[in-house]
Amino acid sequence: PKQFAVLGIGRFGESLIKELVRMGYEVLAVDVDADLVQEAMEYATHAVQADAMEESVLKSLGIKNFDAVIVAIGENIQSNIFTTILMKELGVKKVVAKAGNALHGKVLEKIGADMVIYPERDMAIKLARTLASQNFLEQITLSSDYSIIEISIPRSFINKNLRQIGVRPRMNVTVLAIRRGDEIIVVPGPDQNLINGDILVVLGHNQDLDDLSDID
Amino acid sequence: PKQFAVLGIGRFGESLIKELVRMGYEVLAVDVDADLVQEAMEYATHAVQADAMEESVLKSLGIKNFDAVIVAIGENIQSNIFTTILMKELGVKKVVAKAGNALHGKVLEKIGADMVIYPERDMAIKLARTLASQNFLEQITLSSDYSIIEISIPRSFINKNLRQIGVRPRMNVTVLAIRRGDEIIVVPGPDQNLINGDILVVLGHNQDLDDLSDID
Ligand SMILES: Nc1ncnc2c1ncn2[C@@H]1O[C@H](COP(=O)(O)OP(=O)(O)OP(=O)(O)O)[C@@H](O)[C@H]1O
Ligand SMILES: Nc1ncnc2c1ncn2[C@@H]1O[C@H](COP(=O)(O)OP(=O)(O)OP(=O)(O)O)[C@@H](O)[C@H]1O
Repeated sequence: PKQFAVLGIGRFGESLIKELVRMGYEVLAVDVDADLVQEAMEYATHAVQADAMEESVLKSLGIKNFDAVIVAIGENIQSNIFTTILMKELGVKKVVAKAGNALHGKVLEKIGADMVIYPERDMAIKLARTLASQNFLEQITLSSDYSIIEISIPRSFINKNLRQIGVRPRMNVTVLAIRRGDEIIVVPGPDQNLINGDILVVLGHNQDLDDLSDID
Repeated sequence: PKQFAVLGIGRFGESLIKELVRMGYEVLAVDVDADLVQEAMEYATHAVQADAMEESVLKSLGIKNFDAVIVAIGENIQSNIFTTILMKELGVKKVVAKAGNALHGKVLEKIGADMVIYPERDMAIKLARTLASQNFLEQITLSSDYSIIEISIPRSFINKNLRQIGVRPRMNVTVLAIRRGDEIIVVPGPDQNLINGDILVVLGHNQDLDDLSDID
């Protein structure tokens, strides 16, 4: 089974450790803060108090044997950057590092992070879209132009079928599925009737999806 | 056009302000930190230095006229909680508050937050799923049992078509779309050939999706 090391037990690090453990993986938690390490002993496979930049400690922990090391150190950007490059130096095959902003993220890419994540930025963008559109529920970004979104049914669609609404020819989007309570209607046909409470799972160009979510 | 107020210009607050402005909305940024307010003047519609718990200041800003107020104060949980309840007291119709953990979130719900978000936790869970499955790229949760996921093409699917692979009859999942470079093939037919590098957008029951992402 895979084993992971999470460096930094902040809110992000703690949730990551707990979810990986819940999924059945072995997780080593590392932090300089003794209290956080003490707490982490309750839910992590192992928890060690250490400075993630201490080469000797990391070597003794066999850090390069982990399937992935996640650098979840936040406010201290210098520690975050130096820890990341050290991981690559020590031969860790997959290093995931958390960036606080775009410039920080560029530095991490250049010094060898295999994956850079922007938790605050990504969630902010997701929230912005939810706030912008009353009926916007969730989304997957397929490419820079295409997405899949979930929207609650516009009132003008209720009790009509897909052909009458003309979703594909007029609005240039594809209804991939309809969520009706706990039921999922997959790849609905043109005669599929829509009812109040339906949630539409739609694929299309971002601009067309924005127009769709403005429909009343 | 809608107007929003973001209280707290941390990494999350800043990204939220920028995205809402990019979408064309008016955004008021508020923080106690003068430097952050100075920076925010460059990208927010308005930026004001203030303590978000100062009732008189908030009233003079006409806080209850905003379509939504987002409490993006982080580390200071007490400020975050007191600011949230104050927003509701002042008649703000929609208050979104950022929670650092589940208990904090429960408090926010009880005191009237219209929406509670957990950016660090949600991103950690998303990352955990990506780390767990080699080819797991993104996912939308449709219901407690069904999801849409993106996976990179299993090697055994390359140069076969959907009928040969038998995705629907054998694996009980539906390929909604194929991402090929910048191209998107929507609702592919049974004769659709798959090639190396394809990314499959698949809908199914969570257990069947897990089985699918284990295929080599
Ligand atoms: N050199 C280091 N070695 C080990 N742990 C460290 C080091 N530097 C910082 N940390 C720890 O990393 C953790 C996360 O950092 P911090 O709280 O600054 O980030 P954050 O981005 O605000 O976190 P989050 O948003 O996940 O709550 C802290 O618990 C801190 O003690
Ligand atoms: N009472 C207050 N009024 C206005 N702003 C406040 C108040 N308390 C804290 N802030 C501001 O909120 C901002 C975000 O808070 P903080 O940095 O503690 O949270 P965070 O969760 O680590 O942020 P992020 O993860 O978004 O970077 C800070 O810039 C801080 O100055």
